[in-house]
Amino acid sequence: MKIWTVSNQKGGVGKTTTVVTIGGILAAWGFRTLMMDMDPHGSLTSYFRLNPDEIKASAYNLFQDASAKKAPDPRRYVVETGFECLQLLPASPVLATLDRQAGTMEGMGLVIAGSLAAVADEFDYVLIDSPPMLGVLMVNALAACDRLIVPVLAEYLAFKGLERMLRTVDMIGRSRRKPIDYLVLPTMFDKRTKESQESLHMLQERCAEKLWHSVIPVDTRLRDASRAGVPPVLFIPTSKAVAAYSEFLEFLLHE
Amino acid sequence: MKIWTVSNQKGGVGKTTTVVTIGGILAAWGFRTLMMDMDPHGSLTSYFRLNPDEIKASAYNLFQDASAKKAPDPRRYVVETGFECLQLLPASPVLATLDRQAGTMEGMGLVIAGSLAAVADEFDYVLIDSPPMLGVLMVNALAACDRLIVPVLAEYLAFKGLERMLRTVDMIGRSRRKPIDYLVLPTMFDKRTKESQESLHMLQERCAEKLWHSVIPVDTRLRDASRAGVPPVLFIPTSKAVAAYSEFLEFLLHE
Ligand SMILES: Nc1ncnc2c1ncn2[C@@H]1O[C@H](COP(=O)(O)OP(=O)(O)OP(=O)(O)O)[C@@H](O)[C@H]1O
Ligand SMILES: Nc1ncnc2c1ncn2[C@@H]1O[C@H](COP(=O)(O)OP(=O)(O)OP(=O)(O)O)[C@@H](O)[C@H]1O
Ligand SMILES: [Mg+2]
Ligand SMILES: [Mg+2]
Repeated sequence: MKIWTVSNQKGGVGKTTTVVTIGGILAAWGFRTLMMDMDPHGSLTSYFRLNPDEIKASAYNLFQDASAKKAPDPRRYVVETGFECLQLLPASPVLATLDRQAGTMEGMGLVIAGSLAAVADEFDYVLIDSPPMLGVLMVNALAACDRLIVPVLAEYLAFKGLERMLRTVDMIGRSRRKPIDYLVLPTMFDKRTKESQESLHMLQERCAEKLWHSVIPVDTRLRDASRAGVPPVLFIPTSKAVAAYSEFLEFLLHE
Repeated sequence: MKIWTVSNQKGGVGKTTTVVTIGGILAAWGFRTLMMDMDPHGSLTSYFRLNPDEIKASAYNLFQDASAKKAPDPRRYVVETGFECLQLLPASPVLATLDRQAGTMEGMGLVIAGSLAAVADEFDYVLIDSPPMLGVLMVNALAACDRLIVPVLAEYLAFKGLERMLRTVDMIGRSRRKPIDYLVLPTMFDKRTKESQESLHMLQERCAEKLWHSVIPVDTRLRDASRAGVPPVLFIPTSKAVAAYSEFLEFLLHE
């Protein structure tokens, strides 16, 4: 089983879209895939027509089990999405209260890594969607991953925030004694504007081999897929965005 | 002095863009304007070429002063932006640690409201940029405001998250015994797609008079302004986005 975390503390860069698109493609290719929603806002959970406010069991329960010293078993909280080979561990708004509890719980940063070990035989890939804020939830998502995918918009300010995040990534890599292997993914790229081209050049200079060699283009049909609640690969299989995400996934699988 | 908070726990909906655009227009019209960056990621601070990682004094200091029972005085921490009538209270990543301290500090939700009272004669308008996460920082920004502006993307999932946020808004309005007056602002609207039109209709049905009667259109030139580090009204004064934000501001000032 491989755990891929999708994270960036900048909001609206395509984290949830990346998880649901790559998750859908992996499942369509026959891989047993678990998507995990670690964002208290629950965009991934809502995508599959579940209401985060009504979710009784979520990733939050894994933290409760850990503090009650119960043996972790995420299977208790995984739900069906209605799509073959694609399951979901949903989010609940109560996840947002974990930061406040962080002061009292030792070793809270490794709860998710420990829990997912219990399902290593059940899934081929786990994709973790993180919230746009550096806190206990993002730290857990980073500490648990085999690979980190960082979606960015090709805009002037994108690199500023990236630098800070990569310092946190380094720190977590050192504390778990295994560096975090990351890849930066330009999303919603609009090739018509000079600004995007210039910002992409800047990212290429600063990130070098950590930046994927291509981009995910702007594609308004992704919103149609989200309105339909269907993974893009099944709803708009011939779209530019699905083609680009498929190419990105091929790259990840063969690296 | 009026305090306007711009907030939505959904990421990337145009919160920072709304603060910097409206702030720039207010200043251009001669109003003494303070923008306050309450997002630990510091997009607003970075917009004005300040590095959040190097900021020594930020909104965080107001919380320190409050817990040390020092008389609040935001003037100590306000910096110049280089633009007339436009000042900034910058952000620092250390703001992200406040949630963890929330367990220990009583009455932490009213620190910003209390601090801003100390500058009531200095500014005509204060605009607060919030982080995309429901926590101590957002609660403070909501509790301090005279009016709340909620930018949303016209997309299917936009309303789901809005409902939850509006429940929090109600709760804070009740606990401060003064309801929060809010207005929902559709941003990055792309009139060419059917999806946007349908989602806008949905927002109109659900939000009714709380939704502004017009929209802020998609305008890639806003990114040029951000690259230049200049408020849009000064960099792209004749753009569609600046015209729409000006109309929105006229509406707010004359309501
Ligand atoms: N390639 C693309 N082309 C066009 N629109 C896109 C693309 N990718 C994502 N979007 C749209 O951009 C918006 C933001 O995407 P998304 O919600 O996935 O970002 P996020 O990083 O998960 O946001 P948050 O920080 O709130 O978690 C959504 O409306 C989504 O449909
Ligand atoms: N009307 C618009 N047209 C085109 N692009 C826009 C518009 N408004 C904002 N943007 C762009 O969309 C991106 C997100 O905007 P912004 O950073 O203001 O959102 P935010 O809600 O503050 O995000 P966060 O949740 O990270 O704080 C930025 O690249 C910005 O330049
Ligand atoms: Mg998301
Ligand atoms: Mg912002």
